[in-house]
Amino acid sequence: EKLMEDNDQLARHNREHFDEEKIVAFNFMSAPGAGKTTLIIELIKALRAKEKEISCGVVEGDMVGDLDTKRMAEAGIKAFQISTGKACHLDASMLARLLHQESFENTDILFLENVGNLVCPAEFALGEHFNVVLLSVSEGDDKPFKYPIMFQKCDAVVLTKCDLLPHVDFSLARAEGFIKELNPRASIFDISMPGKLYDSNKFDQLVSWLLTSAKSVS
Amino acid sequence: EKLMEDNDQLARHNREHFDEEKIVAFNFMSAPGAGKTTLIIELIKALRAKEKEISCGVVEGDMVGDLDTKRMAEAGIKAFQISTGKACHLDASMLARLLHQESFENTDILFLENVGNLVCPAEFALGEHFNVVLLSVSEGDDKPFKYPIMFQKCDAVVLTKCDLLPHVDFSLARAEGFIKELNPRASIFDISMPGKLYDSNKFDQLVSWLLTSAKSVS
Ligand SMILES: Nc1nc2c(ncn2[C@@H]2O[C@H](COP(=O)(O)OP(=O)(O)OP(=O)(O)O)[C@@H](O)[C@H]2O)c(=O)[nH]1
Ligand SMILES: Nc1nc2c(ncn2[C@@H]2O[C@H](COP(=O)(O)OP(=O)(O)OP(=O)(O)O)[C@@H](O)[C@H]2O)c(=O)[nH]1
Ligand SMILES: [Mg+2]
Ligand SMILES: [Mg+2]
Ligand SMILES: [Zn+2]
Ligand SMILES: [Zn+2]
Repeated sequence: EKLMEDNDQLARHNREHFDEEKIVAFNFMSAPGAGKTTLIIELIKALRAKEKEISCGVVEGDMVGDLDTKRMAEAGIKAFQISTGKACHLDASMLARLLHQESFENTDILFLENVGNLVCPAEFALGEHFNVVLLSVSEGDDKPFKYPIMFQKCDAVVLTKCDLLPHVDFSLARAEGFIKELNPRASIFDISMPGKLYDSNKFDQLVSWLLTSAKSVS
Repeated sequence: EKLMEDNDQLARHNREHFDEEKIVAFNFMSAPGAGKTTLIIELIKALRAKEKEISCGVVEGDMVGDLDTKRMAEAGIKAFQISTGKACHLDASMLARLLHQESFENTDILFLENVGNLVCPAEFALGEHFNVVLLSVSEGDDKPFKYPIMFQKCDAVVLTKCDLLPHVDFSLARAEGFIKELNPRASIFDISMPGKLYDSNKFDQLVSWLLTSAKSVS
């Protein structure tokens, strides 16, 4: 379809921008409310603590309002808002327009928070280097099977809100089984936000994965 | 757009079918994993206990597989599977095809479980009498604001998994405030599945709402 061809062309254009400016872009996708905004804020805090020189930026994709951009500002993080209107996903043209309007000089890692939707966003490349999918344990362990496209195309799956495991009937083994069947190369992290009751070293492993992935792009 | 006109025409056609056969149809929509399947099973159990003569049917809309239809069968409920393929929503033509193939004779209440997606399903009328939107408290209290279309068009909003309230930062008042701004006439129910720690009379109120709504269609 012509629409997808145009999108792929613009995605390649965005990637050229990123590579010229030495920016590594991560596309964060999930169903609504899986915890993208919360996780990106915590990751940037951890990255800043680990590597003083690193500079992180955020692009927020939402259909209505700028609630997530405001949450970023409250956490001391500058975020650029893209209003996607009727589209339930970010696409390459929206990002291209922003990249031409704003300056992302000195940004090392750019987090692209996509619209909360477990289907459409997977079909629109943005020019990102890595795709990260979040699945919260409160959604159910069958989602990778029921909504496969997103999980097939990603580099990492983050199982979020694991502090809720005692209160839901989510099996980490079943979810990971579905993910490995679809995408054996994806890294899988089961985490909870710092401060919640859950083994925190997995969060640190995710931070390391992010840094290693970013450094692998040169 | 011609697509939507065709859909609306078929939706009217489906409604004629429903009205001829005295079937009342409820369209259940939500983000993935908000608890549609779990709730429909519990509602049918409660309806059967309350009114012996009532006959309930289920149509399951999914992109991949028939996991929810199998869960219905395990609960002793006959469900018809519609595989929506690449479409992340049920539409009127899919339902029309099913209504012409299968017999829904003697069905009083038909539950249409839509594909898990907080955007597209709201735009495709199916011929249903009532729209019900589920929002689980683990998704966040800002969702009605961020994904308004679905909440604007519905007859009832069910806030699910309220047993998780002590473990998430969800404000019932904030969520209800957003819903009332968008849709003052929607009934709002905060519930948890039977057996979970939460005030159970709201679940009973939802069962009554369902019966009263069904009886109001004559
Ligand atoms: N218990 C628990 N709740 C969490 C955790 N992470 C996020 N949440 C809650 O999950 C809800 C949704 O989080 P968000 O960060 O807004 O999710 P999102 O994916 O950005 O949502 P959208 O952008 O609207 O799609 C909020 O109420 C968060 O407080 C966690 O680790 N544990
Ligand atoms: N704690 C708790 N968990 C619940 C409740 N209701 C449902 N769940 C869990 O939520 C998860 C998702 O439930 P489902 O019924 O599969 O959700 P769904 O909306 O049908 O999901 P899709 O059809 O895939 O969109 C499952 O793990 C359920 O066990 C509840 O009241 N409390
Ligand atoms: Mg967000
Ligand atoms: Mg379901
Ligand atoms: Zn879309
Ligand atoms: Zn759709």
